[in-house]
Amino acid sequence: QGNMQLTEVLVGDLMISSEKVAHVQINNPLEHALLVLVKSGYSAVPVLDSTYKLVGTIGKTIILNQILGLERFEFEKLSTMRVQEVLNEDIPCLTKEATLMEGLNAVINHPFVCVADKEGYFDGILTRRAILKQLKKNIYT
Amino acid sequence: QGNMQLTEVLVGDLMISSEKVAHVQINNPLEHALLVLVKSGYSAVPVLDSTYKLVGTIGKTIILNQILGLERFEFEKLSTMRVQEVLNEDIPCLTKEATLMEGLNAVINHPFVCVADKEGYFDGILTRRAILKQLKKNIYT
Ligand SMILES: Nc1ncnc2c1ncn2[C@@H]1O[C@@H]2COP(=O)(O)O[C@H]3[C@@H](O)[C@H](n4cnc5c(N)ncnc54)O[C@@H]3COP(=O)(O)O[C@H]2[C@H]1O
Ligand SMILES: Nc1ncnc2c1ncn2[C@@H]1O[C@@H]2COP(=O)(O)O[C@H]3[C@@H](O)[C@H](n4cnc5c(N)ncnc54)O[C@@H]3COP(=O)(O)O[C@H]2[C@H]1O
Repeated sequence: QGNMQLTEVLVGDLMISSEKVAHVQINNPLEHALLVLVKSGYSAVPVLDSTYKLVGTIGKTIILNQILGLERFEFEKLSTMRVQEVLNEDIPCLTKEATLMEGLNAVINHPFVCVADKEGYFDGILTRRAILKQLKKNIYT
Repeated sequence: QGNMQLTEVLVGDLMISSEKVAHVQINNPLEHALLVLVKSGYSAVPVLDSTYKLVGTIGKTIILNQILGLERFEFEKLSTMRVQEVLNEDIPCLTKEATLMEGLNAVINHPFVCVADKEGYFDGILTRRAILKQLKKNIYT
């Protein structure tokens, strides 16, 4: 019965593990962060501190908003500003033990949700794609 | 029974209608396209021609990739290049009559999918968020 399986799947089973997740460090200049984002191809990635604890997320939107001046994009600001000044700290976060249902609720308004342990160490990310693939499997059972 | 309802919901019921969709025109300079993307807050939007037919999509990633030179971001290219030169034309497309299942399959690898009629006129976009909200409803029935 499809619904039984939904409660057995945990976020830890579906997440992309930390070693495969592109991220930036909190003290990087915005120019480095934008380079990581453009080269990895991702719109937004997690931000970690030097001990690999999760701090927040940063994306192209946030960075480009920072440099959008009144007349033009002020690209010189990219080398003077740091990730720490602009990152988004108001982010949902789950543990590996959270259920698929909690994961589904979390990704309704977020393309990905960070996963961390109770000390705040970064474990990985749960993406909408992973949730959609799992729900598609469940529809056929 | 949840599964019966899934086949009754059509893409046209879930899509964001064209008048609410931010888009750019095929002959806009990249600078204008980037401004629309930054001000609307969207990572990528549809590209239409002057008759409102769907041509493709464009996003921050594509634009920033174009201006990423060997040593720095070559921002001056934004005013000389046009959307037409860089847009992504290889995109999935659905009609309003497509089923939720077809919509789910299409968004597994795309944050949004364009919807157009058989003449190619733009009708709207189907987003992952709309699919996820619908699937969540179905899980509870
Ligand atoms: N290199 C690639 N290969 C294949 N498909 C790709 C791809 N890059 C992007 N996509 C596709 O585009 C979707 C949106 O990517 P975006 O970078 O905006 O948004 C991504 C990005 O912000 C983040 N993300 C995903 N994988 C990541 C990773 N390995 N490291 C860091 N962030 C990641 O999670 C968001 C949602 O990812 P999701 O997989 O649901 O959805 C992805 C995926 O379906
Ligand atoms: N102004 C806003 N208000 C509230 N939430 C916002 C928002 N902008 C973005 N989001 C949230 O962030 C997700 C990713 O947005 P993104 O711009 O990368 O990716 C978007 C964007 O590329 C496109 N899109 C969505 N609505 C659009 C619109 N009205 N016009 C043009 N493109 C749109 O479809 C993608 C997936 O959208 P989806 O709704 O599934 O997922 C959205 C939504 O959950």
